[in-house]
Amino acid sequence: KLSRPTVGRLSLYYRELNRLHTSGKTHLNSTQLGSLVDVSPAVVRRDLSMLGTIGQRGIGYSITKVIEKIGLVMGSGVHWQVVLIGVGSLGNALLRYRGFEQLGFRLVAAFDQDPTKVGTAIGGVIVHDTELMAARLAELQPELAILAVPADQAATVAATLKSCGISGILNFAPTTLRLPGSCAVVNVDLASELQRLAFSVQHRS
Amino acid sequence: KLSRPTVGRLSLYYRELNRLHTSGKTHLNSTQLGSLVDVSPAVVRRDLSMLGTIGQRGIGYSITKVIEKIGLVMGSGVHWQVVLIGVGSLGNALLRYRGFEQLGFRLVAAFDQDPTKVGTAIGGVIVHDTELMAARLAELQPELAILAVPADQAATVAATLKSCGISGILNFAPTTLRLPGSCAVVNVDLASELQRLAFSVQHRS
Ligand SMILES: NC(=O)c1ccc[n+]([C@@H]2O[C@H](COP(=O)([O-])OP(=O)(O)OC[C@H]3O[C@@H](n4cnc5c(N)ncnc54)[C@H](O)[C@@H]3O)[C@@H](O)[C@H]2O)c1
Ligand SMILES: NC(=O)c1ccc[n+]([C@@H]2O[C@H](COP(=O)([O-])OP(=O)(O)OC[C@H]3O[C@@H](n4cnc5c(N)ncnc54)[C@H](O)[C@@H]3O)[C@@H](O)[C@H]2O)c1
Repeated sequence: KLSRPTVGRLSLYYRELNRLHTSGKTHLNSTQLGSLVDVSPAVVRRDLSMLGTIGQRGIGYSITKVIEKIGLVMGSGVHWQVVLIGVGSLGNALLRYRGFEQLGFRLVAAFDQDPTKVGTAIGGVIVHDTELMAARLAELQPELAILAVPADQAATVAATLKSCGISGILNFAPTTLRLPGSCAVVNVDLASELQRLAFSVQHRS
Repeated sequence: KLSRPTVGRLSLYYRELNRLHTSGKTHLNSTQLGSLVDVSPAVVRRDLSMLGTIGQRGIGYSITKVIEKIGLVMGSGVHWQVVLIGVGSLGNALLRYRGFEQLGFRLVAAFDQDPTKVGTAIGGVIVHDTELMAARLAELQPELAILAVPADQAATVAATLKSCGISGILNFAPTTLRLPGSCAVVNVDLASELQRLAFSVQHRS
């Protein structure tokens, strides 16, 4: 099983390799890849050898081969259907973001409880009433959900999503969601990222 | 020097303790704090003892004392002035977010190169022309900047910010910013968070 930091690095390698591939590059070495993502070449080599990829002396790694290997592990070859709950200012931005689609994540529906938002389309995605969420999810069968509701609503909405068969939730509300059983959760707290930055500014010598 | 995962945990403790403090709670034990942020009680105890805080048997930790200690280490007591560059859909959402202020981060100005956005105010923050950025930054002397510009613009904008004396950059563009010398950088890639979720769904059981 890969650790969380390793998964984070693989996803950054994947992003950079796809960008290089689009620009026509075919090979690169561990120093080049490492410098794109601020990781030492030794760690890059270790990560890629864990996937069964070894660079050739003088040529380096084949970009398409590494993309394929990482894609398999990260599930990027699969097409994931994603719903978004909470179409406020953050939800609006996420619905317009094209970066998810490029990785095989398709936003298929959004939900909100505010009647003025229901029936609108944002970034090409229709906003449905949360009252109809169970019925819609039964039809669409999405695997993943993005949560952009207020912190005091997150746990209730997550419980409903889990009961509707959602397998994973990306939570942006500033509260740590924990769901028992088989639903994976990733919590992202943007304010604590700014705090992490302040910490490293404060402790730079 | 605290490791990155430790700093991440401290910031989550800080968030939860402030929330409990607002609701009138005065003490809690390591099990209670741990379950709020999905961390084992032993790790909570180790983290807090590193800050010189020890719980009292039967009573637990004083919430105000721990908030104070974490605040000192995280620089949350300090008032940080922050500017935001790139007032697109993500920038719009971040300017309206009240979670940064609660931690002592005040958004004091925003910048964009799109003339239709210059002169508007979002979330109470005025959008200035990037042409005037150097002059504005000399006046305001902000410590931190949030970058919400397209990936191909991020490095150039960051170099300008660094030359204007910015001490830290929170980068949302999907590219790993690296700045030599004294400017701290935290890179957040939201698409790779979704990939991390897909990975844990794919590898469950
Ligand atoms: N705006 C940001 O940039 C930002 C940054 C970091 C974190 N967040 C967090 O993301 C979440 C959303 O923030 P926002 O700024 O978009 O807030 P917002 O108030 O603009 O939007 C919240 C939306 O959720 C809807 N909603 C509320 N309860 C709901 C429910 N039970 N079911 C479905 N929809 C519901 C509301 O109708 C509203 O449209 C919050 O938890 C916030 O703390 C936002
Ligand atoms: N929308 C999202 O939810 C989301 C999610 C994850 C990552 N991101 C990333 O955040 C960044 C912003 O995304 P967005 O969706 O808001 O894009 P956007 O196109 O809506 O906004 C970009 C803004 O940056 C401005 N800009 C461009 N170059 C600039 C420069 N040199 N100086 C100042 N301003 C400049 C543009 O005028 C525009 O207003 C992108 O890198 C994107 O990949 C966005």
